[in-house]
Amino acid sequence: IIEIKNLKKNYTLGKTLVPALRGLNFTVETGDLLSVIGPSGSGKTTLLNIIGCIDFPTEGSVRIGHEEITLMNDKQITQIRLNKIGFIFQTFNLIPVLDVAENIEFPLLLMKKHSKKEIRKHAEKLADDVGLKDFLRHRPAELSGGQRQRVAIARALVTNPDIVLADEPTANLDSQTGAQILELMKKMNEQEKTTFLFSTHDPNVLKYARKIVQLKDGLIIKESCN
Amino acid sequence: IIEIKNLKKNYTLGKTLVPALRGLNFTVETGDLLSVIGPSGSGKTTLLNIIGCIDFPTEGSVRIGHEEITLMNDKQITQIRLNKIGFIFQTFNLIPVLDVAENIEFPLLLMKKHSKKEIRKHAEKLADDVGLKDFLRHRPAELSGGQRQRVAIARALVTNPDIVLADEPTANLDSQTGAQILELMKKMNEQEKTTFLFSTHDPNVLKYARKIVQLKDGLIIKESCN
Ligand SMILES: Nc1ncnc2c1ncn2[C@@H]1O[C@H](COP(=O)(O)OP(=O)(O)OP(=O)(O)O)[C@@H](O)[C@H]1O
Ligand SMILES: Nc1ncnc2c1ncn2[C@@H]1O[C@H](COP(=O)(O)OP(=O)(O)OP(=O)(O)O)[C@@H](O)[C@H]1O
Ligand SMILES: [Mg+2]
Ligand SMILES: [Mg+2]
Repeated sequence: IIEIKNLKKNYTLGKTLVPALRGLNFTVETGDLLSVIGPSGSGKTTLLNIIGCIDFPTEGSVRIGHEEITLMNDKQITQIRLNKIGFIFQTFNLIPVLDVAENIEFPLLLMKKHSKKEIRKHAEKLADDVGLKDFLRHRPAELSGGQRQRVAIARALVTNPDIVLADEPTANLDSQTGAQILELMKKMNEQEKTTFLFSTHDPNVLKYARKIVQLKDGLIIKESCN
Repeated sequence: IIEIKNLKKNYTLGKTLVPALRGLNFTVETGDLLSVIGPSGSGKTTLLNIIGCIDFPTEGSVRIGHEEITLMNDKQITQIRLNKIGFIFQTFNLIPVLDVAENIEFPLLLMKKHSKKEIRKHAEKLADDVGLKDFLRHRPAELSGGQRQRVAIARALVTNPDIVLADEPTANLDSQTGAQILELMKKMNEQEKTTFLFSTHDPNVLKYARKIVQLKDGLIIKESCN
């Protein structure tokens, strides 16, 4: 479902070129649970942002569902991002003025496929799944770090996307709460065949991965099956 | 150096009362390496924010260096926060328009105790200690999550404070980079007798702790020596 060929990404900083990705090649099959690992600064977020159609490559090919996203226009990219992908940001990126329920249901309101009542019910179910049933009226600033992270997780899963990109999804969670989230994702993967691509430093997340891709300085140094 | 008695903190959310801390009692000796652990939402950040003089208690006593901070005025609190405490936020709180070197040296500029040249030299030394020697001109938005976290760590250590409060300091770091940071803190603790209070979910951080305080729903359920 995801095919990456010779993917390169350069950032420019004043006059300096920062090569964050230097030519990546790998494939993710439908229903895979793949984990990207590597030191801080090795390019994990950059890679996930490109697959998530949030950033664009400098060079190379990225196919999602056999469609080349580097050839798409803004409208097509927005459609893929909304309908096919769920993204859990390393920095959460919640909307500060909305409460927990409103943050989670937000992408469903954009898709306009269900009634408001059904949408709210579904969002509250996801809030309960991530342990935040008693925090629905809290705004992001009125939550702990790990609670904000869980709102971001629920928001990415609520649209039942084909692909979930999770950037360090358990970084702010204790191991028990983290396990609850990983079990939720595993269930989705078994029941809906959702494809998961994690970036992580957490050994507990790696236990759930079936494939592991190891990055170092913007290059893949190892691919293995778990 | 830190004495907590019957510490309570309530947040108000509309008409609801959220009791984040429900009466904590513990002591930290000078030169301790103490770790606070507990599930997401158990009150770790709330506790560190109060000891760090960033937030105030609803009830109870907090002594730092035998001085009762709940009886201090704003000016005294600001002095303690600047001169005695280094704080590493769970959300980093870097200044977006300043680059890495400028963010790290910022508290030293506020203290006005050294020349600008000395301050910049010291800030660049700390940047090198946390592995960011090649990123001095990057702004926070031009850094990875773990690189931003390391800038926040360097900024907290650069003033050589009596007490360092570190809220999940390794959450965005791979284990090798995390170990580099913990070794740096251990060295400071041995050489300067700096007191460290970590909040963490990371088992690697716990290895460095000599005391562990376990929180659950705003109460201490266990205190142990490591
Ligand atoms: N401003 C606020 N208003 C209302 N409730 C709040 C506010 N800030 C925090 N809380 C609540 O207080 C409780 C403790 O939060 P705190 O941030 O201290 O937890 P934590 O142990 O640091 O969690 P984590 O490991 O997820 O970072 C949480 O349940 C949170 O929802
Ligand atoms: N906008 C930018 N401008 C310049 N350099 C950037 C920019 N964004 C990222 N970088 C650099 O690209 C490299 C890769 O960053 P990336 O965020 O992908 O790393 P990462 O593997 O996610 O790290 P972490 O585990 O710390 O989150 C880093 O060295 C970073 O400094
Ligand atoms: Mg990252
Ligand atoms: Mg916290």
